[in-house]
Amino acid sequence: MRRIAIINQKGGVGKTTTAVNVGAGLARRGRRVLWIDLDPQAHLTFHLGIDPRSCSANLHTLLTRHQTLKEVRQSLGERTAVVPSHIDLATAEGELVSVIGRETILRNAILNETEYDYVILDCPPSLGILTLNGLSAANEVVIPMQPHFLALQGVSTLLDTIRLVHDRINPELRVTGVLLCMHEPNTRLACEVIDDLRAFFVPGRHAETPWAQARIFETIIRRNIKLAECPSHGMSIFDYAPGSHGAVDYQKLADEIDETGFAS
Amino acid sequence: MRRIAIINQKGGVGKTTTAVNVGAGLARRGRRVLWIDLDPQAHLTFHLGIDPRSCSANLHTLLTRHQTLKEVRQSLGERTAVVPSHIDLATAEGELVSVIGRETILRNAILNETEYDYVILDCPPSLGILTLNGLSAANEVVIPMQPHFLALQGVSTLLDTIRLVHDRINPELRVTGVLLCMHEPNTRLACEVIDDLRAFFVPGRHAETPWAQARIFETIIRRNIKLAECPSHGMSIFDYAPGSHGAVDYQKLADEIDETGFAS
Ligand SMILES: Nc1ncnc2c1ncn2[C@@H]1O[C@H](COP(=O)(O)OP(=O)(O)OP(=O)(O)O)[C@@H](O)[C@H]1O
Ligand SMILES: Nc1ncnc2c1ncn2[C@@H]1O[C@H](COP(=O)(O)OP(=O)(O)OP(=O)(O)O)[C@@H](O)[C@H]1O
Ligand SMILES: [Mg+2]
Ligand SMILES: [Mg+2]
Repeated sequence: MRRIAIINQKGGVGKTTTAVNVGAGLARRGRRVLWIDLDPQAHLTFHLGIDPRSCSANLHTLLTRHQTLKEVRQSLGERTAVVPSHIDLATAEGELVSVIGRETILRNAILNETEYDYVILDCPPSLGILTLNGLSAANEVVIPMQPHFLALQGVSTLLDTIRLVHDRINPELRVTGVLLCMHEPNTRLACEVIDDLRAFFVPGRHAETPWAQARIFETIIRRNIKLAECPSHGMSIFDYAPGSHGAVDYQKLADEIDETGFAS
Repeated sequence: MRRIAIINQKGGVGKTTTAVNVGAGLARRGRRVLWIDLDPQAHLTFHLGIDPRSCSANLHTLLTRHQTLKEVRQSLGERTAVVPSHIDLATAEGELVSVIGRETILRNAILNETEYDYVILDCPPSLGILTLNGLSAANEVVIPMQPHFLALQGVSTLLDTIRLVHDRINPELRVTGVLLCMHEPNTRLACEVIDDLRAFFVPGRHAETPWAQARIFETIIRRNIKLAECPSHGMSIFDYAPGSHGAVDYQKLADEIDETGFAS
């Protein structure tokens, strides 16, 4: 089972949009997909057409009342399900501050899961306890990034956190790759930032780190207003605008992830 | 002294870009401006041309070691200064969890400040202890938003938090307005979202709330790649690309804020 954490502490880079549409693209290939919404803002939950306020069983009750995965997940279709978020998660940092093993509660809840081919964990824009639960529960990391200057600044902090989780909690954790999102082709800024990223993520260059095999995905997600429109309809891009660039790009990415296997 | 918190828990909506360029626009009108970078990612600090790793006196030392404002701020020019952020702030949530009056440490540090006309507080994409320090220290709130569907979802949670800070800690706190950022004119999505926002923020409609007088700013900030390029040069848009739409829009906004006074 591939458990992919979609993570970047920088806000608004396309984590949720990627989580929803890669998951939907994988389901279209026949894969069974479970989404887990780790962000108290619950945007993945909304995007999948669920009102988080109506979910009395959710990620918060799993983390703080030890409900099981079966008790909190909601089926969305024959191959897909979601563990919804809830605004109560906003206080998780404080609620869990002195709980033993607080970073591995989610991991323990999903480790024996066999019903899914993919678990996709959408993380909030921070490196706090919710993201740590995501990293501890995952075996792969995908880092969406907007090719802007400030995006480069955050990468080393993010990789430090990944290394700590790998060393202390989760030795299977590896960075599969960096995904360029919201790309505006032909802008000089994007080209410069992408060059810097390529120079950094040369596979094998950082031997012995969890990102030794990380690459920049071949698929680049272009900026496309249709991707911003579909959340209000509670649909993936494939149902909302199947012919759009957004649909073409995210299906290509789902194919790339499914076909190239684990961080190879 | 007008103390403006730039806040939205949604990531990547233009908080930092707004903080830097509105501050610079106000300085160009002769105002004295102090920036405070409340985000551990320190993007405002980078954007102003400072490397946060080189600042041993910073917002973290102010909050946890009770350094004074004079000890931590760095002068940038004859009218401007900044309290830089530092990565150590990422653990502030845990470090301050049992400190008495933990939300008002910053407020106490700046309340007797008389050297500035404006204090601009750039908040991280969350509603945790750092943002709470920002809200407790401010007397005005500006909410940047991208006119996308998910942006509307977060507004009521944000306003709840503002109301709690207003009622329990800071009765002078008021929402001056909502600023539309990264606007792509002529897209249907933006028009629909803006209509929904206008229907909500009718001045006087929510009597007795801190947003009773809030409005949508007349100035709308258009999407403009120059705004994404200037952080890497450590400059405001006025130094980097004075003729660009980004410069025109942010000066217009600085003028609007300076001329229309406090939430009127
Ligand atoms: N390729 C794209 N083209 C146009 N708009 C996009 C694209 N990807 C995402 N968006 C829109 O940009 C906004 C931010 O995207 P998204 O919410 O996926 O980012 P995020 O990293 O999950 O944000 P957060 O840090 O708040 O969790 C959303 O309104 C989304 O609909
Ligand atoms: N009007 C604009 N046009 C084009 N790019 C923009 C615009 N405003 C901001 N950007 C770019 O978009 C990205 C996000 O903006 P910014 O960092 O200001 O948002 P933020 O709300 O402070 O994010 P965070 O939630 O991470 O603090 C940055 O790379 C920035 O340079
Ligand atoms: Mg998200
Ligand atoms: Mg910011």
